[in-house]
Amino acid sequence: MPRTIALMNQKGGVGKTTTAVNLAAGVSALGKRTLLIDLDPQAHATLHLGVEPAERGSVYDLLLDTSLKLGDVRVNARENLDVLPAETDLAGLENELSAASDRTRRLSNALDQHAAALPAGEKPYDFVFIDCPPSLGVLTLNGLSSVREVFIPMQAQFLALQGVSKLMETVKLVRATINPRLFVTGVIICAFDASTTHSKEVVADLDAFFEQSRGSSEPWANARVYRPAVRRNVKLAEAPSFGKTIIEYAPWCPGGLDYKQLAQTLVSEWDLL
Amino acid sequence: MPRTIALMNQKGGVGKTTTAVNLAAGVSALGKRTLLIDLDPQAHATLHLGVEPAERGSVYDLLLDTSLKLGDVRVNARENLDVLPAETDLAGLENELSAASDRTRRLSNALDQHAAALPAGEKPYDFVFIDCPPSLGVLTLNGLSSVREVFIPMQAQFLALQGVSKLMETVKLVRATINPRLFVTGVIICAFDASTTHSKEVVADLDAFFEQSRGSSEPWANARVYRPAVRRNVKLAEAPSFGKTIIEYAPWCPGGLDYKQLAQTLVSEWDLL
Ligand SMILES: Nc1ncnc2c1ncn2[C@@H]1O[C@H](COP(=O)(O)OP(=O)(O)OP(=O)(O)O)[C@@H](O)[C@H]1O
Ligand SMILES: Nc1ncnc2c1ncn2[C@@H]1O[C@H](COP(=O)(O)OP(=O)(O)OP(=O)(O)O)[C@@H](O)[C@H]1O
Ligand SMILES: [Mg+2]
Ligand SMILES: [Mg+2]
Repeated sequence: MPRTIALMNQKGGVGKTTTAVNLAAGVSALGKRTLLIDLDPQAHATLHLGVEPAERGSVYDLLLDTSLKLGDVRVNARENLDVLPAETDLAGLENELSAASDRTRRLSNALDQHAAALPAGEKPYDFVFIDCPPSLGVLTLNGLSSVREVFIPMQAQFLALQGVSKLMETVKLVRATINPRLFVTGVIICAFDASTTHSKEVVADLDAFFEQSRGSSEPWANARVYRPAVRRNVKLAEAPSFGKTIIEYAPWCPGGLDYKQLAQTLVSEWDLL
Repeated sequence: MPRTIALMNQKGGVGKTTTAVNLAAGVSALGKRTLLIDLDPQAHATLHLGVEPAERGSVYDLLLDTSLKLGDVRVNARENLDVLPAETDLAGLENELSAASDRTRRLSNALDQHAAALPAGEKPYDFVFIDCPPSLGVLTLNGLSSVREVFIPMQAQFLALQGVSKLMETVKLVRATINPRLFVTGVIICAFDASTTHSKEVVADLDAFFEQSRGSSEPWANARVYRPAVRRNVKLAEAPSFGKTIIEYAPWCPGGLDYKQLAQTLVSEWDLL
């Protein structure tokens, strides 16, 4: 049973890509067969890993052209880590996709098709991570329709709390209309400044919010703030400029240790499922 | 001659609102009559200053209803500082606005109308700051059509460089089609980590980029990276949770001193214009 996870937050610059890339790197380093799907037209996850789209097309060609298969656009990025790369400069992509029938299901159809007819000798993926763009549009909806779990990367700052309820509403709506299996597993705190009271207060606010949802029928009823929070460290901002994950670049730096620990947690949780 | 400035960057979470609010606070504290326009449906600038929209409507009512005047939606936030507040939860706002005639000129029309027929005893504004949403849509285009100057808040990180050329292209396009007076004055570095080589390298990259544009006919031909860079400090993230500007909350903290110094620079430059 693969663990399928969307890294989602409509706010920009909160750590979705850094988290998608480094958790994918972390679990693949632990031997788990992993797929990372870059759904963002900024293609930052693709850039971060130093990969290019395949000859036959990017993830967007897969979404727009139903004759293409997942294997046609898949690129091997690292040991145990495959990527569906995005590409930049695609004006009109969301409009074109919105005009398509089944427009929010294109990605889940491709994933199902792949799982149902695996190439000879290929095993199914253990983990699928989807890096979403900073919006609640048709690309993010494709991501949300294709997974069971939503992880919310965010920073421990007052203004970051403002967008969370809208995000939760979107998950609820998708669960009610498109994907009944969807739920929020947790929040990943990114670029955490451990030295400030403000950060800790924001995390405490989030803990309390999830606490009061326990036992409800909300899709976040069992959600929590993951520990550890990922600490801010310039190495995490430098790594993409070298096309490297933090596991390759500086696994021992504070944020690197945090992502490794989170990856271990994800794998241990998965082993229990 | 008022100095009219749009804080623009389609990337999210880079410091547009923090910069708009604190530069507006800084120049108004120096005695300049200032207007801050919140164009973002997240309404963070409005929230940051602790103000509410007026009885007769928010900035969006001004954009959608041509019978309203600027004075109808304006709220006084501080001494010398007026605001056109935004409001949240406005589904369909951009669609409705896009359907309007003159859809990118609604704000500039309102500003021109106000300047042409000032209420008795009222002086024109010395500074107008516009806080743009993280997108290149019709709201940002209203902002860009209403000002002479574009300031680009951004963080000194590798991935932040990726969006700059697209931003520049948009300014060029607006200058060619809607607003021939538009130019890029400069970049404001936000949440700067003075201790890392990476940050300094990114700033050096930006300096070089502007250097090689000198003497060209590009709208950024005279642009530069403003000094000082605004240093990262938790006080800047805390201030909005108290509805305060950094000038009120912690003017002496590193980022506060930087915004005060930048405000002084903006005023000195203006005095020379
Ligand atoms: N723990 C950290 N320490 C230092 N810098 C970080 C950390 N996490 C992320 N960053 C940096 O912050 C910036 C934003 O992160 P990232 O690109 O992952 O956010 P995002 O949510 O994917 O943004 P977008 O909404 O544009 O897709 C990047 O420059 C990244 O390198
Ligand atoms: N110098 C700084 N030091 C510490 N925190 C900062 C600094 N500047 C901004 N922040 C914090 O970073 C976050 C993002 O800043 P801000 O909201 O100003 O960005 P933005 O570009 O307006 O975002 P959006 O695209 O969502 O409108 C906020 O929580 C803000 O308080
Ligand atoms: Mg991203
Ligand atoms: Mg903002």
